[in-house]
Amino acid sequence: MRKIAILNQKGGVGKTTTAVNLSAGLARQGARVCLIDLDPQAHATTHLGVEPQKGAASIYDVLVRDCPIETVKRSLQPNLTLVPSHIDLAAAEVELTGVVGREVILREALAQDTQEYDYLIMDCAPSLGVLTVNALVAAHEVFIPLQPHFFALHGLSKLLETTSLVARRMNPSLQVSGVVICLYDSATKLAQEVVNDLAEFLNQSRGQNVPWKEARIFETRIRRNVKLAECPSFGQSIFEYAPSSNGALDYFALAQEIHCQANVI
Amino acid sequence: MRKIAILNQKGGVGKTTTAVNLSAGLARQGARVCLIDLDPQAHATTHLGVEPQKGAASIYDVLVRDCPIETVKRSLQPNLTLVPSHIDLAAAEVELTGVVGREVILREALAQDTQEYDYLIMDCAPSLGVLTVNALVAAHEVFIPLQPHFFALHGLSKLLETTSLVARRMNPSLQVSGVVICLYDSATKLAQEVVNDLAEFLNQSRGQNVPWKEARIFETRIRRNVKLAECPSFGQSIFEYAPSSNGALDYFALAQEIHCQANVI
Ligand SMILES: Nc1ncnc2c1ncn2[C@@H]1O[C@H](COP(=O)(O)OP(=O)(O)OP(=O)(O)O)[C@@H](O)[C@H]1O
Ligand SMILES: Nc1ncnc2c1ncn2[C@@H]1O[C@H](COP(=O)(O)OP(=O)(O)OP(=O)(O)O)[C@@H](O)[C@H]1O
Ligand SMILES: [Mg+2]
Ligand SMILES: [Mg+2]
Repeated sequence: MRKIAILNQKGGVGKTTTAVNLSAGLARQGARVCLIDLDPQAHATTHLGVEPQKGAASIYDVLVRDCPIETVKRSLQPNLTLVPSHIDLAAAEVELTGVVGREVILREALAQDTQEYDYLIMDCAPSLGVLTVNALVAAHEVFIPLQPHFFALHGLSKLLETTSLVARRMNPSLQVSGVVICLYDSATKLAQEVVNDLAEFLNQSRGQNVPWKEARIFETRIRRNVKLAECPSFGQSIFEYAPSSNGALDYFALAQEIHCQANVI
Repeated sequence: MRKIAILNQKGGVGKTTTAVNLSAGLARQGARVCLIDLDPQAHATTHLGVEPQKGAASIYDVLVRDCPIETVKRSLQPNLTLVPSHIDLAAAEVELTGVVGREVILREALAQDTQEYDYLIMDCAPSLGVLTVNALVAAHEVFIPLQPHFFALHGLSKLLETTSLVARRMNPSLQVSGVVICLYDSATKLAQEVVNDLAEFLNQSRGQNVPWKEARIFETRIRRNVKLAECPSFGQSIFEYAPSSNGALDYFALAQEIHCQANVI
């Protein structure tokens, strides 16, 4: 099972759009996918048409009230299961302060889960707090969605620093697999410059003893496409909403690139 | 002095771009502006060319170590002063847990500051945690930058709920002044639909006893313009970087709309 955390503390770079549409794309290729929404905004949950009701079971119950993950899952499509989030999760950061081993609760809960999946995908909030650290501890791989803008590069070093800290202290197998270029506007030279800077940075890290030594920029770039911004309001992935749009083509290609990569590893 | 908090817990909607370019636009009209960066990412600080050094004085020292705000200010242009942020601020949420009155520390620090300004602008992180609450307690007005996408509307109710709670318990004069439509793409029907939904929601709130009863959508829409995404890497506001771009025209018009509004109030 590949366990992938989708994270970037910079806001609005395409984390949720990638988590949801990549999960749906992998499911369409026959892979069994479990998507965990770790963002209190619960946008991945809403994106897939599940409205977080007051008091409904969610990842909050797993992290703060020790409920088994089995009890909060929802099977949405043949190969796609969702562990929904809830706004109550916003309080988790403070409620878990002082709880022993608060950073490994998710990994522990997943270890109790007997259900088999091919992929476990975790959507994170725009922060490097305790919820994101839970994802990093539970994951084997990190995917970094990145809008090719200046602020995106600026925050990367802090993101990699946190990943390296978690890898050293709690999860030695954690690797940064790659960067997904999102909201790509090939017409602007800014996008190309940022991608070049990023590629150079990753090349320089080859062979060093860091969790991103083998990280690369995924070949598939996700182009800016308004259909991707429209589909969440219908509770659908891009494949149900606009199957022949650029958004669907790009996320299907990304799913293929990742799924085929798996057979290589 | 108008004290304005720029906030929206949805990530990447244009908070920092608005805080910086509105501050610079107001300063160009002769107003004395103090911009406070309350985001640990320190993007407003970087946007204005100030590189947060390790150990340099910042808003962290004001909030966590009780330093007077006077000691951390930086005067950048004739009418523009910055209170920089620092990555250490990320720890403030946990470090302030249990501190009595942690939500009013910024208001208190500002009350000690003898310097007169026409505008106090606060850029916030994509969260509704203790740093954002400090801004809401210290502010008289809230501006909500909003990208006209589905997720933006989805999070609005939580944002207004938090604002209303702060207004009731700690800051009765707090009002939501308006919504700044950012990253506006007039070519898409999605943008128009979201703006219409938002206008209808605000109209229904007229006359109710809520902090957003007089909120409106600012006439000036900030169009998507790549120059706005380029200027942060040069440490400049849009007015120095690309003075005749759409970005500069839009933010100057927004500054005029807000500055003229002041003379009406
Ligand atoms: N390729 C794309 N083309 C057009 N719009 C997109 C694309 N990817 C994402 N969006 C839209 O841009 C906005 C930001 O994307 P998204 O919410 O996925 O980012 P995020 O990183 O999850 O944000 P947050 O930091 O708030 O969690 C959303 O309104 C989304 O619908
Ligand atoms: N009108 C615009 N046209 C083009 N690009 C823009 C515009 N406004 C903002 N941007 C770019 O979009 C990205 C998001 O904007 P910004 O960082 O200001 O949002 P934010 O709400 O402050 O994000 P965060 O939630 O991470 O604090 C940045 O890379 C910025 O340069
Ligand atoms: Mg998200
Ligand atoms: Mg910002």
